[in-house]
Amino acid sequence: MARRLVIASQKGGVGKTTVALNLAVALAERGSRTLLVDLDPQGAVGLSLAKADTELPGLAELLMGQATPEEAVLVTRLAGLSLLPRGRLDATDVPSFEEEVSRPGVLAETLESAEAACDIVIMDTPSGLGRVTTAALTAAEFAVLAFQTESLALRSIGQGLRVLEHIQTAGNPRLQLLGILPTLVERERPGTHAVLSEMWNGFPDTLETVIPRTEAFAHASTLGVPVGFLGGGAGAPEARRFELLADELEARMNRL
Amino acid sequence: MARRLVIASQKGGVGKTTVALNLAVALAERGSRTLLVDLDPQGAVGLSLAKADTELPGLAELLMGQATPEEAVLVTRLAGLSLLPRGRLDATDVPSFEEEVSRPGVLAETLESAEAACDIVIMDTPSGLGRVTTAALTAAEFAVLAFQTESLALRSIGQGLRVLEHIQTAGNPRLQLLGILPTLVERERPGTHAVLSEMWNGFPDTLETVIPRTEAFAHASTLGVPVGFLGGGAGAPEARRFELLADELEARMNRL
Ligand SMILES: Nc1ncnc2c1ncn2[C@@H]1O[C@H](COP(=O)(O)OP(=O)(O)OP(=O)(O)O)[C@@H](O)[C@H]1O
Ligand SMILES: Nc1ncnc2c1ncn2[C@@H]1O[C@H](COP(=O)(O)OP(=O)(O)OP(=O)(O)O)[C@@H](O)[C@H]1O
Ligand SMILES: [Mg+2]
Ligand SMILES: [Mg+2]
Repeated sequence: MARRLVIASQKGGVGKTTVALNLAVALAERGSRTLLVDLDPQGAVGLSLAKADTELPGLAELLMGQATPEEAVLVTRLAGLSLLPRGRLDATDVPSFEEEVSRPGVLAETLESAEAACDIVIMDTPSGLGRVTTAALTAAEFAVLAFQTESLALRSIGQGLRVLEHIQTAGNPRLQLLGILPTLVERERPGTHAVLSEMWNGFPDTLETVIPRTEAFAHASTLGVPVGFLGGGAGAPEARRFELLADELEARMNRL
Repeated sequence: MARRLVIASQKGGVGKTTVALNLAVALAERGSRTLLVDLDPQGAVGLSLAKADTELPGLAELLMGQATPEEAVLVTRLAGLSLLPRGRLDATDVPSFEEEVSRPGVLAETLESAEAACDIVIMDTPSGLGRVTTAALTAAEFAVLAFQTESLALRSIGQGLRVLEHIQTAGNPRLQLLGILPTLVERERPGTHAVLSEMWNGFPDTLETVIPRTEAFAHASTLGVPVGFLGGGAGAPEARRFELLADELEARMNRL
């Protein structure tokens, strides 16, 4: 069975999709057979990778039994990385997609059928700790909680940890926190260092690798591509940052 | 009955809470008795206004019948603005809060009891078009859809409009789109003008007033205060921007 890792956050727009996509690329490039799963009903993670469109079948069809895993899982241009996109979903069907994903046991079963030849599964989730993210955490082995690095975030880390504990006791004892990931870090902004040191001192699971807010990430995100795919090596430092993150997470997975 | 306006977006982190808070302030300052309602289970909109804390009763208690409207609705430091915060909600109870809010008729009834002496209700919502946002749109008269001004957003505007149409036919014929609001506008970023003109040309309901990404908004947001409350008049231009937005929205409300 593949190792399953969820990228989650309470607040929106903190960089979950950017992290999920670029981490999946870094893991595939170092030889792990990686499956990137898009659980966000608004999702569009990495579609540019597979030259796909939201019109291709994906998770929505797999859940409804309207596609086989071979039809739903896309091979991407990057060896070692495959993608299970959200699938065709009319925006008006979002509540029923959420309902189906969060039905007990459904997601675990669907992932089992899709992850066959993989070493690791990365799940991107919608923001918040609603039923879709809860279902993903219930089916996973590891969680990374992403927080924009600002003082408001310090208030919600405790809540995020309580949710993980609740899921561990209520349904998934194997769930472990792999790390708290500071995102959108702006070192030159006053107060950032104070927030980072509170995270490192107050929450020992805060990762050493942090994700800075840079122009290359913003640009890659508007194109929908991994930052390493930007022309002319524009995203090389950012891609290296994700190699570091992959190193740190793999070391933690093996330690836990 | 008060006029009810929902601020919604498909993507997270596009500035919904920032818009909801600052618009409510601008409307209250021009004399409308305004109620700001926090429907986001991760919410904390404007708590600094009421010197409140997430420990005060609010919507969660009102929904469960554990508080009266007088106990749940907070008066703020600003005359004319009151706040119905999310209320006490353990992060593990988010799925059941969503369930309760989206039970047919419950939100409309709860708002009726809370909006008694108000002219206008502004509802902040979680990101995405899940059941909470759908419930808010079903109970509302107007919707503003916020989009970060980048090319990816152009793809999702059509979906957002389809959801509104679906809600109009499925349950709330009086729901009207009040405007499409470009947010986090960075005029100096290449491509921004092209995106803005596609929004103005392609979607006639795109508002003339746009919300720029500025340091004052980011700073006010970390403090949890309206931008006009920053010391030394630092947020004055931004606060004026919201006066323009309030003008434009009120004119549209009266025309529709
Ligand atoms: N490291 C970064 N540097 C600069 N911009 C970034 C970075 N990470 C994300 N962004 C920008 O922030 C916005 C949100 O990023 P992203 O979509 O990855 O967040 P998210 O948490 O997945 O959002 P959602 O809540 O909608 O799922 C995007 O516009 C993206 O360009
Ligand atoms: N006009 C702006 N200029 C600069 N920064 C902004 C602006 N609006 C919002 N932000 C920043 O963007 C982040 C997200 O803003 P906000 O919380 O208002 O978005 P949201 O759509 O309500 O997010 P969520 O999806 O979590 O509800 C915050 O860190 C805030 O500081
Ligand atoms: Mg995302
Ligand atoms: Mg918000």
